[in-house]
Amino acid sequence: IITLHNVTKVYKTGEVEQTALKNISLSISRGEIVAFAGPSGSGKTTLLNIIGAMDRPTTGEVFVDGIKLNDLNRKQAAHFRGEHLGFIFQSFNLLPVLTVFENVEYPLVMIKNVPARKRKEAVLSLLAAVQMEGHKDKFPDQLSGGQKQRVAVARALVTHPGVVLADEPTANLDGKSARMVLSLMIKMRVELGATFVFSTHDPRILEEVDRVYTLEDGQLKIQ
Amino acid sequence: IITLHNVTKVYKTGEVEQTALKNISLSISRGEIVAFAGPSGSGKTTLLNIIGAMDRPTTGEVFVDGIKLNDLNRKQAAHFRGEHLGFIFQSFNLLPVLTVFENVEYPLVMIKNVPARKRKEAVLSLLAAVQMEGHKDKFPDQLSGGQKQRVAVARALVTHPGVVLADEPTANLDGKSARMVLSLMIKMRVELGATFVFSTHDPRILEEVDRVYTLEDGQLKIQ
Ligand SMILES: Nc1ncnc2c1ncn2[C@@H]1O[C@H](COP(=O)(O)OP(=O)(O)OP(=O)(O)O)[C@@H](O)[C@H]1O
Ligand SMILES: Nc1ncnc2c1ncn2[C@@H]1O[C@H](COP(=O)(O)OP(=O)(O)OP(=O)(O)O)[C@@H](O)[C@H]1O
Ligand SMILES: [Mg+2]
Ligand SMILES: [Mg+2]
Repeated sequence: IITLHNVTKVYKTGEVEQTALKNISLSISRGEIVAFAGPSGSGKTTLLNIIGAMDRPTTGEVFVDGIKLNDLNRKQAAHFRGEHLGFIFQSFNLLPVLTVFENVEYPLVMIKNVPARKRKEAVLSLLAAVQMEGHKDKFPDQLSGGQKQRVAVARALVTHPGVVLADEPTANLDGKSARMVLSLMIKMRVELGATFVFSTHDPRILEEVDRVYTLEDGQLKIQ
Repeated sequence: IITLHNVTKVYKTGEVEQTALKNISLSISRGEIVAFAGPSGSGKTTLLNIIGAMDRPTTGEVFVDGIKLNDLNRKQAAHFRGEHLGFIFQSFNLLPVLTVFENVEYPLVMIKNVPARKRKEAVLSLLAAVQMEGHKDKFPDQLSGGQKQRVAVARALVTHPGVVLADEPTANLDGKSARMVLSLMIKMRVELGATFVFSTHDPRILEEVDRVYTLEDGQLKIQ
């Protein structure tokens, strides 16, 4: 479902060039749970941005769900993301003017056009799965860090995307909540065949995934 | 240096009242490194906000560095924070329009009025301590998550505050960077007598601190 051929990414800051990814080739199958590990600055987020059609590689090809991402323009990339992907990224904050319920409902209204009654059912079941149904009428600034993260997980899963990309999904979570997020991923894989690709520094999580790719200075290390 | 007497915090959301902290009393001495642990939603951030004069308790008294925080108005609280405290909070993002160097220099210009040559020395030595001197002319959006966090640590320490408050300071860091941040705290304690109080879910950190307070549903659990 995800294939990369010789992907390189170079950031140009004025005169200085920094190579964040060097010749990355990998292939991830449908239904796999895959983690990217590696030290700070090794290229994990850059790799996720490229797989998520949020940034273009400098060289190399990227295919997700049979679609070549290199050829998409900005509008097509946004449409592709809405149809195929779910994101749990630090930068995708919850909308402060919407309640918890509305934040999770929002993708179903904007992207999938699902009728209200069906939306309510889907939202409440996902909020229950992350143990946040008791906070459904609160606004994001009335939640703790870990609670916001759990709402963001529910929002990413509510449209049943084929691929979910996440950048440190358990960074703000205690042990119990981290295990809950992981078992929810496994449940979505079993019930829907969803594929999960995420970065993490969390040793508890790295033990439980199907495969770990370790990055060092932009290169994949052979395990 | 930090004393709380029977601190309670109740959030009112319309009709609903939620008690985030119940009768918290604690005392932290100068130079201690103290961690707040506990599940998501247990009150850690709320407690840090009250000690940092960012929020007021519903009942009870708070003393930091001999000053009673309950009596401070908004302006006095801001002045108190600038003079006595350093913050490493998720919500205190780096300023996107300033470079890494300027983000760390900024508190020395705005708060302490230090001459330029002395500022440069202080900023470069702190950036070196968090291994970010090579990125000094970059802007925050050109850094990885862990790199931004390390710059935020340097910014919090550059004014040599008596107390540093941090909310999950190692959440986005790999093992090596997390250990570096902790040894920097220990160095600041030894050289300047700085006191550190932070929340964490990270078992690696909890083993290394002087004392751990565990919160559960807003109450301190006896260790
Ligand atoms: N502004 C607010 N209005 C209403 N309720 C709030 C507000 N801020 C926090 N709460 C509630 O108070 C409780 C404690 O929140 P707090 O942010 O202190 O938790 P925490 O221990 O830091 O959790 P985490 O590990 O998830 O960051 C939570 O149940 C949260 O929903
Ligand atoms: N927009 C950008 N412009 C210039 N350099 C960048 C940019 N974004 C990232 N970098 C650099 O590319 C390298 C890889 O960054 P990336 O964000 O992928 O790291 P990471 O593995 O996610 O690290 P972390 O664990 O700290 O989140 C870093 O050295 C960073 O400084
Ligand atoms: Mg990253
Ligand atoms: Mg918190």
